[in-house]
Amino acid sequence: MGKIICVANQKGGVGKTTSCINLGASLAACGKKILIVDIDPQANATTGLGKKGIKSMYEVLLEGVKLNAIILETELPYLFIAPSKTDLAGGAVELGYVPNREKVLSKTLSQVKNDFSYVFIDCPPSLGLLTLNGLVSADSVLIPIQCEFYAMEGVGKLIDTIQRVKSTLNPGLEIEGILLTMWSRTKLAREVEEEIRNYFKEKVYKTVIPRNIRLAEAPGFGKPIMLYDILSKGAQAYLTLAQEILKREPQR
Amino acid sequence: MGKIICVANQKGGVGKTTSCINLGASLAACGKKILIVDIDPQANATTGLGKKGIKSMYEVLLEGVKLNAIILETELPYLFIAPSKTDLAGGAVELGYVPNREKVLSKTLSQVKNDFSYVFIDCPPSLGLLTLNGLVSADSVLIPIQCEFYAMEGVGKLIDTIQRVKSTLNPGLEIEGILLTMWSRTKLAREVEEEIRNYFKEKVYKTVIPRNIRLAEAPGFGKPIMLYDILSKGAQAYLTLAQEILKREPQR
Ligand SMILES: Nc1ncnc2c1ncn2[C@@H]1O[C@H](COP(=O)(O)OP(=O)(O)OP(=O)(O)O)[C@@H](O)[C@H]1O
Ligand SMILES: Nc1ncnc2c1ncn2[C@@H]1O[C@H](COP(=O)(O)OP(=O)(O)OP(=O)(O)O)[C@@H](O)[C@H]1O
Ligand SMILES: [Mg+2]
Ligand SMILES: [Mg+2]
Repeated sequence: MGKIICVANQKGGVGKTTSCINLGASLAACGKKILIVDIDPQANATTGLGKKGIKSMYEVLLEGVKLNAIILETELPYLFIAPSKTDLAGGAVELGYVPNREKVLSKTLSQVKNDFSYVFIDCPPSLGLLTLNGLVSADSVLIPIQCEFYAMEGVGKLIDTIQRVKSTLNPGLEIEGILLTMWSRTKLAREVEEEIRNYFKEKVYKTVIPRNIRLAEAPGFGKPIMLYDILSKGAQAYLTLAQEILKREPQR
Repeated sequence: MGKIICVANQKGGVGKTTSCINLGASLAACGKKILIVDIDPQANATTGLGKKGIKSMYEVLLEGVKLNAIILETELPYLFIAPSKTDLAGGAVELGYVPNREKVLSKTLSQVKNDFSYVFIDCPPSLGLLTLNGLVSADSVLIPIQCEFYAMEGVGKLIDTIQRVKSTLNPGLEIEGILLTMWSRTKLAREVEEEIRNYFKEKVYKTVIPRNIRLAEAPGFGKPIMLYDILSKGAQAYLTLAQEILKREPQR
């Protein structure tokens, strides 16, 4: 029974894509079958895994192509990706004219959900129709938050949106967890971490992802961090996070 | 005769807001009258200057309120801001139903343009209707690029969009410059810098903004970097950038 986790935060550059790829890869390394669904028109999760889709989520959402038909393997067994394409930028507008426009992704995901242990949806940095489709399709939302001032600002709006989706389109939607990313030994990072842990309490993962240049280098080689540099602090952090998530729900 | 510079890049977290605030402040310190127009629903430029608009760009774009009526002073003489609000997130959808929806911002900016030497438009991380309004209103586009792998990926799409706006809605639109941000002494940053300078040649500013924690701390105090820590590498870099820009066009 696959669990769909939407990775979202409208603040840009907080580690959504990096977390989809590397948490996904870490869970795949533990033998879980993982699908990453890239619905960001920037297609960073797609290129970060060294892939380029001929057919992509654009055709799935707007031309009725089956999701199964576009899923690609990656270098890591058990890790798969449904690629995006830059055409999806125009698609976000076109999607607005489709009936039941918020439910398009959830209809197609239900076809493959049970073929995987986890499905991670990588969202663009906005609360528009693509991210809305992600929230409507998901069992839960993982929220990466960068340990910086602006990162705190937008979280309230994201939580409001999640609550609205929960009360209208997806009553089962929960917060999977809050992930602190790009942590460094600075006063700013410690202050932001303290504020977030006070506010979200046990929803915040114990595992914190440190700022680690190897995480920024790995996508240039099309590899998840564990295939690029398994000994790096970045790789170790995502492996630890995977363990923490598996401990929270042993049955999958 | 004010020049309108749109600061845009759909990649998130590359330093759009930080550049609007600190380049704007540096030019204001040189005696130029500067307006920052915040059209990002995250309203980071607004909070980063310690402001909170009662009326905001939402009311200007969607309720016909005059731009002059919402402009706020900041702690720095000559630096002003037209604030945003999170309501603008819904506004991006509402704007879609307004006639001439791409030209709404340019109509209202033409009323104040000549009261300032420079107007900087801070855009959200997307190529949607709000950023389109920014591109249609502008004389030129300043593109911050983070020295990392994903930052390179999306620039082509942004350039395509700029060319399309230039050939349809705003024939005068030019590229003001490419600004390398968050530079650090790593192999990755050097490689990305080399690639960008080879591709964009003299369009890339000589001044490079280093990664500097003081730049990330300053918005927490609602101050541009020069009022928070004028001796920091971040403050010095934006002051140098301001000089480089003024040298390129002495007459304003
Ligand atoms: N822990 C980390 N340490 C160092 N660099 C990181 C880390 N996590 C992510 N990065 C780098 O920071 C940049 C932003 O990360 P990423 O692209 O994953 O964020 P995002 O939230 O998906 O961005 P967007 O909002 O544009 O989708 C990327 O260049 C990435 O390689
Ligand atoms: N040169 C720098 N050194 C260190 N930190 C920086 C630098 N420039 C920006 N930052 C920090 O990095 C984060 C991203 O910067 P900023 O918010 O300006 O980017 P943006 O492109 O406006 O993001 P968005 O796409 O969400 O609008 C912020 O927390 C900011 O304080
Ligand atoms: Mg991303
Ligand atoms: Mg910004």
